[in-house]
Amino acid sequence: EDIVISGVAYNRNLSKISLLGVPDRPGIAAEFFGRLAEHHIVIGMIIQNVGTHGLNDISFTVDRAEEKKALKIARDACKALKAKDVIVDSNVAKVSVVGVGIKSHTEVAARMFAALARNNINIESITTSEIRISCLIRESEVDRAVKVIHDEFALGEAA
Amino acid sequence: EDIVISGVAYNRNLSKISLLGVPDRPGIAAEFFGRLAEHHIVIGMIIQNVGTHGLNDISFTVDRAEEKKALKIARDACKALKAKDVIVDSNVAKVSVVGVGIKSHTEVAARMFAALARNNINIESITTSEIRISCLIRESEVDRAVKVIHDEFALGEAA
Ligand SMILES: C[C@@H](O)[C@H](N)C(=O)O
Ligand SMILES: C[C@@H](O)[C@H](N)C(=O)O
Repeated sequence: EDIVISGVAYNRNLSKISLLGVPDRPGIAAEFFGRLAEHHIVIGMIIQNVGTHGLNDISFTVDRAEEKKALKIARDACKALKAKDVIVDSNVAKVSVVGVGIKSHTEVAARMFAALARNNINIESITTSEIRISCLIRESEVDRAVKVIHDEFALGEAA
Repeated sequence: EDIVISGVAYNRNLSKISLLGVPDRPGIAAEFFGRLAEHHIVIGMIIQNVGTHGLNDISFTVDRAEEKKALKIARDACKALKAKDVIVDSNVAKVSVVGVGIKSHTEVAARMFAALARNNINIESITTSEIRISCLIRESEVDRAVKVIHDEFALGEAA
């Protein structure tokens, strides 16, 4: 499958809220996102990686304008679900490489990560789908990140 | 934005390899995926959530047939990057709700998670994109998971 990279997308003004140390058993994610849906919180990414010792962490992003409202719901859920803690990062941006056939191209991911690494941009979170590789980074680095990824894939001018 | 759910997708025969406790600084992900790309490992999902105490975990999925090869590379990387450990789960499947406008629909996620919870299916990992919500679950549960998600969204017969 040929790689066709159509561009670099980005979102500024994000907050990432993480529920740390939730019990890793059925019903927890449903309860957490049920509460957020009830309050009509518009969520961006949802990320949960691997659990250890029966616990797991669940993060999600929201537009910064919704952070306060979302944080209150997350803190209430933290108590109800007996999670360990809620942390919030109000300084997050997302940068993504978008294209067809990306899913099976490990080297696209490796090149994207290397471009960020060469420019000393720390990758805080990663998610992928069939057509996109997304990284969460410091908001202050998003312009630089978009430029160095454009350069890496010779995509020409950023839109 | 109206929700248009086009279906439920799934992948069986996956293995999830997790590099635990990597230093959370620029260059680590680039080195790790650079090694995997060098050996032409075809990767499915990549997941990294929130770091704590300067460390983070990075997971990826591969087709089970590639697990042995990928695991050797991950174990070598674990030493080179001074990560804490590598764990592998050889019994993983992915189930996804796919559709337009999903990104901002917290209730689609809540409903998908609730359908799995009602049927006692544990959600082991979660990633989302603009058009898809994906969960990793036990492979033995994938048929049931597809069915209960179809029912939840009244999608009719599974393809
Ligand atoms: C952690 C959380 O996702 C849990 N495993 C669940 O199924 O709800
Ligand atoms: C953990 C790893 O992603 C690291 N933060 C990096 O940028 O490479």
